[in-house]
Amino acid sequence: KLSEPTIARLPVYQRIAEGWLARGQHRIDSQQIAELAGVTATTVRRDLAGLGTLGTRGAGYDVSVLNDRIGEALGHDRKYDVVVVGIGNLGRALVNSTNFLIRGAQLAALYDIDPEVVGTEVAGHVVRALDGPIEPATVGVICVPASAAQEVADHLVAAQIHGLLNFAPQVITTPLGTAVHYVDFSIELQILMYHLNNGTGP
Amino acid sequence: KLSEPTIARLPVYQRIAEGWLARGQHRIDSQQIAELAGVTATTVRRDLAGLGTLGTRGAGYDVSVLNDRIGEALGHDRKYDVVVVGIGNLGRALVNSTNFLIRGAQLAALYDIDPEVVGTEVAGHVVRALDGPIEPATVGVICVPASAAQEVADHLVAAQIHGLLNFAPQVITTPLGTAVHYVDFSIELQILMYHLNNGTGP
Ligand SMILES: NC(=O)c1ccc[n+]([C@@H]2O[C@H](COP(=O)([O-])OP(=O)(O)OC[C@H]3O[C@@H](n4cnc5c(N)ncnc54)[C@H](O)[C@@H]3O)[C@@H](O)[C@H]2O)c1
Ligand SMILES: NC(=O)c1ccc[n+]([C@@H]2O[C@H](COP(=O)([O-])OP(=O)(O)OC[C@H]3O[C@@H](n4cnc5c(N)ncnc54)[C@H](O)[C@@H]3O)[C@@H](O)[C@H]2O)c1
Repeated sequence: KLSEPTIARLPVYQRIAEGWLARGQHRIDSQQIAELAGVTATTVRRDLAGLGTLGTRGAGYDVSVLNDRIGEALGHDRKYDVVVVGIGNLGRALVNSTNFLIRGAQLAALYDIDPEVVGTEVAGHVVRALDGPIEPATVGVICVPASAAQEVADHLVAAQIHGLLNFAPQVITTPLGTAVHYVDFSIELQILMYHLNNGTGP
Repeated sequence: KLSEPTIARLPVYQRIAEGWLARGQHRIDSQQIAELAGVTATTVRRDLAGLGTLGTRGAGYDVSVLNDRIGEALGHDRKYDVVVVGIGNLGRALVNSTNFLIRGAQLAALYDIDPEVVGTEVAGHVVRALDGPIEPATVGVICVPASAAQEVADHLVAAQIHGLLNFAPQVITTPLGTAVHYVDFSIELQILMYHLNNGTGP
């Protein structure tokens, strides 16, 4: 099993591979990837070794093999449905963004409880009330205030949604078999401050 | 120098230490931290060793020493000013959030170019036009469309702002001495999908 930092780097490596392919280049070495990804070549080799044999010593990696293998590891070939609950500032920024629902992710439905929001159209979907049945989906994105996060999580789990991406600053409890991933942007600010205080790169 | 994954885990460890202190507990061991942070005890020990000697073998860590040492590494004792450029959906979600500008970060000013937005009040600040001088600050947060990201970055650098937190999906070029950290939520979705596909924990 890959570690979380490795998983987080794979999409970055894949974007680099795609850029290379778009320029018609068929091989890339770990040093080239490392410079573009802002990590060491050793980290790149260790990360990619986790995906099985990919490169040949001294000859680098076949870019299209790299692209496919990373895609498989991240499950890109499969389409999956995403529902978003909480269509406020953050929910809108996510569904309107061109680079959030990518790699197979498809928006299935939007939910909110505010009568001013329910019934309006956002990103091509009419926002629905949360008190009805929830569309079957693979992932539920939680963009509600912290006080509502647990209740919304319970609703999603009851609708057989087993992956929760939680942006609300609230630890939620879920039954076994549910994967929860928390997002906390303040950590991004702290990473930047660490680099700023220590003169290190991105 | 600490690695980026270690830097990203320190705020998580600090939150755990604060929770422990709030419950009046004075010692914690690496296994307890590991369970709450969702990593292995080895990872915890390796991360904290990067901060100098903290724990005693077999006796765990003094929680308030841990809290202070992490705070120093992340530069928490120092207050610093943050400006946000682009007060749309994402910019509003960030400045209104209770857990983005924490640990010494203080909001100094908000900027936008839309005449409908400039002059309005958001999170206690009147949004200013970007064509005037920019408030001196340590960090500039970029929440504009990708097409405007480079121009905004140039503006911030010209105002002697050396730390850029870029949410726009656009690689920006900056002079030496500027730290840039990119945020890409689609990676969070891909981490969740990896865990969902492989039945691994958060
Ligand atoms: N992780 C971070 O660093 C970070 C940064 C910004 C925002 N946030 C968090 O994201 C969340 C959303 O922020 P925002 O600025 O978009 O807030 P917002 O108030 O603009 O939007 C919240 C939306 O959720 C809806 N809602 C409330 N309770 C609900 C419920 N029980 N069921 C369905 N919908 C419900 C509201 O009607 C509203 O539309 C907050 O929890 C905030 O703290 C986190
Ligand atoms: N990293 C991710 O995964 C992710 C997720 C969501 C949004 N985003 C990105 O964040 C950015 C903001 O998204 P949003 O939903 O808030 O968009 P938005 O359109 O709601 O807001 C953009 C704001 O920027 C302002 N603006 C445009 N050009 C400007 C300039 N030159 N100077 C100053 N202000 C300017 C606009 O007036 C507007 O208020 C976009 O680039 C979007 O792609 C990224």
